[in-house]
Amino acid sequence: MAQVIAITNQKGGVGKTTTAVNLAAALAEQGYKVLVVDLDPQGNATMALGVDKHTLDRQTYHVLMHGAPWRDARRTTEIPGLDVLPTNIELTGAELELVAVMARETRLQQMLAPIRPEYDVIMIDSPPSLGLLTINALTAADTVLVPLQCEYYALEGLSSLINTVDLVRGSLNPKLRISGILLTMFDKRNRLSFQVETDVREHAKGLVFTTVIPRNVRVSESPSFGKPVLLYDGLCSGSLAYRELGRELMERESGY
Amino acid sequence: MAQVIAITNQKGGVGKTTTAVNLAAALAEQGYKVLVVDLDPQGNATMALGVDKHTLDRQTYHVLMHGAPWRDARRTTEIPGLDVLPTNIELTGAELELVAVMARETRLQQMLAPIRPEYDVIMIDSPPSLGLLTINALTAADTVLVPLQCEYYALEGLSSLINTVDLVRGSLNPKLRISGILLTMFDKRNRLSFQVETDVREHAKGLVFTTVIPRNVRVSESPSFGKPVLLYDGLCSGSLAYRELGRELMERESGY
Ligand SMILES: Nc1ncnc2c1ncn2[C@@H]1O[C@H](COP(=O)(O)OP(=O)(O)OP(=O)(O)O)[C@@H](O)[C@H]1O
Ligand SMILES: Nc1ncnc2c1ncn2[C@@H]1O[C@H](COP(=O)(O)OP(=O)(O)OP(=O)(O)O)[C@@H](O)[C@H]1O
Ligand SMILES: [Mg+2]
Ligand SMILES: [Mg+2]
Repeated sequence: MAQVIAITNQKGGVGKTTTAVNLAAALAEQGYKVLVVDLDPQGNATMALGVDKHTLDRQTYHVLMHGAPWRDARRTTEIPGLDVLPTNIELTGAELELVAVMARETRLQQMLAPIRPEYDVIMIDSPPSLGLLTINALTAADTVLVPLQCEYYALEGLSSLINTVDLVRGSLNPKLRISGILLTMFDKRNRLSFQVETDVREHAKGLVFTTVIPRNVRVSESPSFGKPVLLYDGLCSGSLAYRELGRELMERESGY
Repeated sequence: MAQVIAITNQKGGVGKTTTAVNLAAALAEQGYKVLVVDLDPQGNATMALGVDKHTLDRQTYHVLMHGAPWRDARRTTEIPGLDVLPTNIELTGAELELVAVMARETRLQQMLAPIRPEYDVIMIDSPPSLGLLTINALTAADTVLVPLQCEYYALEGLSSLINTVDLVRGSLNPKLRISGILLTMFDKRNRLSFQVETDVREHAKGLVFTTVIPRNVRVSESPSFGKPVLLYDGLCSGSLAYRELGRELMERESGY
């Protein structure tokens, strides 16, 4: 039975897509069967996994809003055991359409119910907002993984995110918990990175992953080749860190 | 009569807030009277200008949605001639409330009408999405300034943004034009930065500002002190670049 993980942070550009794609690739490499659900109309996870978002026939939007069969939309990737439910700008329509729909917050949860038995892990890439798509991701998820760029604005926004997770747990998804906060784009040359790390480890005791993802240019080059960094440059510091994260995550989760 | 500039890009973390705050500061330094309108519920521009978003009485939300007097919400900053209309997470409500309102795309345009005569420039910081708040910003604006991080996902998303600007020009705001595309966080050590620059200058001929904003850690440190980088470290490469951008923008705009 799949564990559903939402990769969420309303702050933009903190490494949500990069984490969803590369952590999913690391878990698939370790033998898990993984589905990435692209829930961001930008379609970045779709492109990073080698699927052209401009030529989609069926996608997340159709499954979520019109009940299209999920297997019609699902695509395989270059990594065995790693599939993706792709999306593109058309998903923007869902945010407006969902407002007027019954049980609008639980659409994704209902959509994933028949898919869960087919995978070990379902990883949802959320858009940079706390709107209805992100609320759907939090309602459908068992756990939330929060990528946190080592910068001031990202740290500053953490409390609103934690508030939102508490609200969703209270009214929509009682089992929801934060699996961990992941420090991303950590730059050893930059004092700010160390300050943010100290700050977060102090305030969010025990929630912060031991694994830290370093800033590594190979990570930002890989999506232009439609590959996770583990395939593009399997021995760079970014790949090693995402593999380590995969192991740490499954160790932490085995305790639940 | 103010020129209204929307700082917009649906891609997250590309430097929208950093540009809105620091370009506004540079223009105020050059003697223009500038208002920053924070239209992002994250309230990052509010904090960067030294206003505590957690203790707001009146804010953008009340002026936009309930017709509160704008002077009640407006705050001054440490820089003479630079004011801000602050916001916080409460503005998230506006995105849902706007869906059902008459002429929902022109609310901000109507809100700014009485404010325009009081300033030379009104700078709108948009959230990372193409939802109703961003559409309001594009409808209210004379020009759009597009910050573009020198990375693959940011470049990849440019065409959807340009499409959206065309749609808004076609149906809501006939005068809307792109004042320029601004390359941000340019890193001379990184080949990807040069590739993106070459790519954009080739495809978006004439639209790309000559001024390029370098990656500079002082820029990312300054918001934690509630100051634009021009006040925090007035001679660092980030400050020099934003002053240069201010001059280039006003030169380009004087031709219209
Ligand atoms: N460890 C890293 N090292 C270097 N660059 C990185 C790293 N992680 C992410 N990046 C780059 O930083 C940018 C932001 O990352 P990404 O797009 O994954 O963030 P996001 O949170 O998904 O953004 P959005 O809010 O737009 O969805 C991208 O250009 C990405 O390639
Ligand atoms: N020139 C620069 N040099 C170094 N860091 C920068 C620079 N410009 C922006 N940053 C940092 O990069 C991060 C992203 O910038 P910023 O928050 O301004 O982007 P944004 O587009 O407003 O993000 P969002 O999509 O969340 O609104 C911030 O932590 C900021 O401090
Ligand atoms: Mg993303
Ligand atoms: Mg911003």
